[in-house]
Amino acid sequence: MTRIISIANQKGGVGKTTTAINLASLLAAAEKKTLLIDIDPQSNSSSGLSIFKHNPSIYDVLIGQEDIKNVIIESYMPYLDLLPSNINLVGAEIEMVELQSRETILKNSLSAIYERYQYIIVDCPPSLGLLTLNALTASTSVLIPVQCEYFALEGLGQLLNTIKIVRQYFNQELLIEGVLLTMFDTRLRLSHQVAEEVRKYFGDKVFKTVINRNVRISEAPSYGKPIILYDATSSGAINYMAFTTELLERNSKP
Amino acid sequence: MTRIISIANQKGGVGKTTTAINLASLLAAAEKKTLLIDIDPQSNSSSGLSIFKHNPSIYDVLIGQEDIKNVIIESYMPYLDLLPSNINLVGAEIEMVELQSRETILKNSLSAIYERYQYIIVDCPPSLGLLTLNALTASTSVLIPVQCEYFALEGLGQLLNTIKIVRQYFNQELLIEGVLLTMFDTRLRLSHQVAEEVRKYFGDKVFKTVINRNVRISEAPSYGKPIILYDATSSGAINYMAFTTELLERNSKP
Ligand SMILES: Nc1ncnc2c1ncn2[C@@H]1O[C@H](COP(=O)(O)OP(=O)(O)OP(=O)(O)O)[C@@H](O)[C@H]1O
Ligand SMILES: Nc1ncnc2c1ncn2[C@@H]1O[C@H](COP(=O)(O)OP(=O)(O)OP(=O)(O)O)[C@@H](O)[C@H]1O
Ligand SMILES: [Mg+2]
Ligand SMILES: [Mg+2]
Repeated sequence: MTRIISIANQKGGVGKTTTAINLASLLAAAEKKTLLIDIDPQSNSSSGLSIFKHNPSIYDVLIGQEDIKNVIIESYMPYLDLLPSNINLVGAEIEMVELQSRETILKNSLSAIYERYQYIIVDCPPSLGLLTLNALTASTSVLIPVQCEYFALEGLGQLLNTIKIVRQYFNQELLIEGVLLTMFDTRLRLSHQVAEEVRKYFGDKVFKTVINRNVRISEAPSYGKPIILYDATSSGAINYMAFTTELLERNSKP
Repeated sequence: MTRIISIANQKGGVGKTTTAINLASLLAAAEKKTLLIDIDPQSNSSSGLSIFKHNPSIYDVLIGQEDIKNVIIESYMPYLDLLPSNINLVGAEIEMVELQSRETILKNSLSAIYERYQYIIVDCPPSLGLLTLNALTASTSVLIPVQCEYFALEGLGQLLNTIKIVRQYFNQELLIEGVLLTMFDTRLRLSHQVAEEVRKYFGDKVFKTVINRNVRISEAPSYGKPIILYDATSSGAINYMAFTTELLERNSKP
């Protein structure tokens, strides 16, 4: 059973792309056949794997110009494929508004190929528009990264509301994979306060693993590599490895 | 002559809201009649000034249900008013697509009241959709916060492209107010590298003042206050005061 996990949160800069790249690359390292889908016009997941301005891209799939099979490419890691994004995706939301069943375009495209993969990870943009709706409609679950900062708390209610709407109208089976605390700074009172609030709000949906703030994580994309290839001994790599193990364990329970 | 400055960058979490709140409050502290417009559904600028889920909001203005005069409210600071946002703005972009001259709705609404203010600051969402287009079309200039991290560099080309398109079709006079480096960490090589790249790319459009990473800045919104009221002695307050002074000086030259 293929698990399709969207990484979503409309708050900007909370670690969606960082989590998508590092989770996908660690699942691949665990020899799980994995596809990373970049549905953000910023294309940060693509460039984080050294793929720049690739054509064709997910844009061509969403507007019906290309078959998804012709767009997916292999990454430089075994077991990891990528459906790359491109900046022309910026205009897609307005173009898709007039299409039939505009919320299910990605889901329909994936039906032809999803069985090739054990995990499909979708990196979403910082908004709740048609691109994120397409990702949530196509997914089996949604992973919510929450930065340990005050503003990150504010948007969670709206995100849960959107997930409820998607479940009601487009995808009854959508589950919450969990909530991942990111950029936690053990020295800051604010980090501890936000983490406590999130655990109060989400209970055991919050992953036990917390991703600490670690400069090696923010350096890795400038080398076009996930943290496991850039610096496997860093605390960032250790955190993401523990998180991936925890996610795999949660998914192996009956 | 009223200066209308959009704070825009589609990259998430780069310090748009933080800059909007702190610039607007320091302009008010300098006794410049200032209006802060929150056109982001996340409503972080509103909550950063202790205004929560306010009705009516900018949503009602953009869909034509309310006159802007009935929506603007006074903040708790003299010389500072707010046009608050509300989460129902999430659906506005799709609702506005079918409206006539959808890009100039904000500009037209402002024509009745802008002369009451010397500065109008617009906090934009992390995307280049209709909300940001409305802000750019209504503005005299755009201020671009750039976080000193790798991914923040990637989106700059697209943002400049969008500004060029707005200038061509909707607003010939739109200028670039400048580029502000944010969350600079003096200890990190990455911060210095990104700052150097940005200065190479933008030259003297880059403000000399750099905003350093400072935890007091990220604590202030949880008290619903700008940094000047939360901790006026912090390095964050000092940085934003220097930046506001630099901006005022740039605007006073003939
Ligand atoms: N644990 C961490 N420690 C240090 N830096 C981090 C960490 N996680 C992410 N970052 C950095 O923080 C910035 C924001 O992260 P990222 O781009 O992954 O967030 P995002 O949610 O995908 O942003 P957007 O909303 O723009 O898509 C990036 O520069 C990234 O390198
Ligand atoms: N100089 C700084 N030092 C420390 N923290 C900062 C600084 N500037 C901003 N922050 C914090 O970083 C986070 C992101 O900043 P902010 O929310 O202002 O960015 P944004 O660009 O408005 O995000 P979005 O794209 O979601 O609208 C916030 O939690 C904020 O408190
Ligand atoms: Mg991202
Ligand atoms: Mg913001």
